Amino acid sequence: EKLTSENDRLAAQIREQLQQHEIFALNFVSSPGSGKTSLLEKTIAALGNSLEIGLIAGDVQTENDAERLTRAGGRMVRPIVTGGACHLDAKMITRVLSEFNLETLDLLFIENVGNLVCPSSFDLGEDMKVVLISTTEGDDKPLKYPGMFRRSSVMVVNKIDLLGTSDFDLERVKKHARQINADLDILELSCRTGDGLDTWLQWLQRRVRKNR
Amino acid sequence: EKLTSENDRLAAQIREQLQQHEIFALNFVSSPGSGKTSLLEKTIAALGNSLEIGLIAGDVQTENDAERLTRAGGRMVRPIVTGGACHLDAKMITRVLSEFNLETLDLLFIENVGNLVCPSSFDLGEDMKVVLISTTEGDDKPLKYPGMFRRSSVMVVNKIDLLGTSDFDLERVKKHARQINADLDILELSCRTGDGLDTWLQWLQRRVRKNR
Ligand SMILES: Nc1nc2c(ncn2[C@@H]2O[C@H](COP(=O)(O)OP(=O)(O)OP(=O)(O)O)[C@@H](O)[C@H]2O)c(=O)[nH]1
Ligand SMILES: Nc1nc2c(ncn2[C@@H]2O[C@H](COP(=O)(O)OP(=O)(O)OP(=O)(O)O)[C@@H](O)[C@H]2O)c(=O)[nH]1
Ligand SMILES: [Mg+2]
Ligand SMILES: [Mg+2]
Ligand SMILES: [Zn+2]
Ligand SMILES: [Zn+2]
Repeated sequence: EKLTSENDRLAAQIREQLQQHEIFALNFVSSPGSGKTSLLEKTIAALGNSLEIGLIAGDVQTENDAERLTRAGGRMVRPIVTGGACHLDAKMITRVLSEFNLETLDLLFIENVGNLVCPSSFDLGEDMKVVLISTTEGDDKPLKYPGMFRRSSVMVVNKIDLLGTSDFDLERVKKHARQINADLDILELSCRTGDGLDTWLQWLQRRVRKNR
Repeated sequence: EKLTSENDRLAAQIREQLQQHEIFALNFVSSPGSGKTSLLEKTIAALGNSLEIGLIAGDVQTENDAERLTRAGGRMVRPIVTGGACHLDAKMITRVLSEFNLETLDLLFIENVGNLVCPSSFDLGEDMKVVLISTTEGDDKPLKYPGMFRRSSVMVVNKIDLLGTSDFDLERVKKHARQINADLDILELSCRTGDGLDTWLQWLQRRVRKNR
């Protein structure tokens, strides 16, 4: 209880800082391997020249994702290696944020540790959470992990190129998600084929403009 | 620290109880949606008539998996709904185990909450952990979640029917896994096509016999 309050205190400070600089911040969450890094790679490739994007990539071990984001063209990328914690917290973000030039940043993307449970309890000062679910992990996930879907503003269904390779039903996952959170925006795409990517980019750009 | 010691105390009691009754116990762990329940459904279908199998299916919310296991023929199935905890613990197992007839059980299968981090820190009294990874979640998972792969005895690579739909490399995931844990048994299969299932069933039956 006390720990959460300290996190909330730090998260509020981050939020104020980001809002002061008109930086739109997203916290990307999902199971391991749903495609967070892939979506960020595609987003950097499409928008990295028109918008200044800061990226934080967190994992228990390795800096693999930060390296991938840099290779994809990310100019302001920092890894966070938790060494054990199953979620990022506001203290870690505060430390990393001090290395970014907030004057120039338009967007801050935080890739959280792959985990559908714990990250939902740790505010990082973001504007909103983006929850990814892939068509390969089962359409009951919103019901099984309601906390994460309840606290997200948008759900991205990734790997639609693999529809038909399991009993995953697109309409059913949307129905389940809306049961948990009626206000969720829902997008479907494939990072692999590019299908639906435009809609994501438009959604993003609209939100960035709204933020100003 | 104190909490973990209480868990270890209870886990030791469970272990003693299971060993006394010569029950071989497996703790199934993986990311959400890698195929734990699917593998258990197949295993029940194949062995449920020749061996008495007790099943515990844990999730944050829903009893979906316990229902699936019962429909698959499981005769002794109990759900655990944690309501928030991102992992099963020995206290929960102790409570459920009191409802099983340990005199008749040959096998106990525990399906943990889908999570590659937290369950690795909570001994449930099992003989060994079985970690599943699917070919759709990326071959760097053993490096990103070393704790789980280090504490497992066998890694099951599931969804081999989907090889070729991403950059997942079977040899690379094995190399990564053995970097973390040189003693890992590694099996590859598809719950969907049945490919490799025989090898899993043989592995299991050999381990059951060894346990006696
Ligand atoms: N078929 C298919 N594969 C995809 C798609 N998007 C990502 N992948 C693959 O899915 C695997 C995981 O993708 P990542 O982008 O690393 O997922 P992630 O959520 O960042 O993973 P973690 O950070 O480790 O939790 C990789 O093998 C990707 O190539 C997609 O749209 N279709
Ligand atoms: N293509 C393919 N799909 C599979 C395979 N095994 C399981 N699936 C699908 O993967 C999805 C998840 O399977 P589950 O068995 O529910 O996975 P799980 O690990 O029990 O999921 P949670 O308990 O929710 O973490 C379902 O849509 C299954 O049909 C496989 O070998 N190949
Ligand atoms: Mg990633
Ligand atoms: Mg399951
Ligand atoms: Zn946690
Ligand atoms: Zn935990």
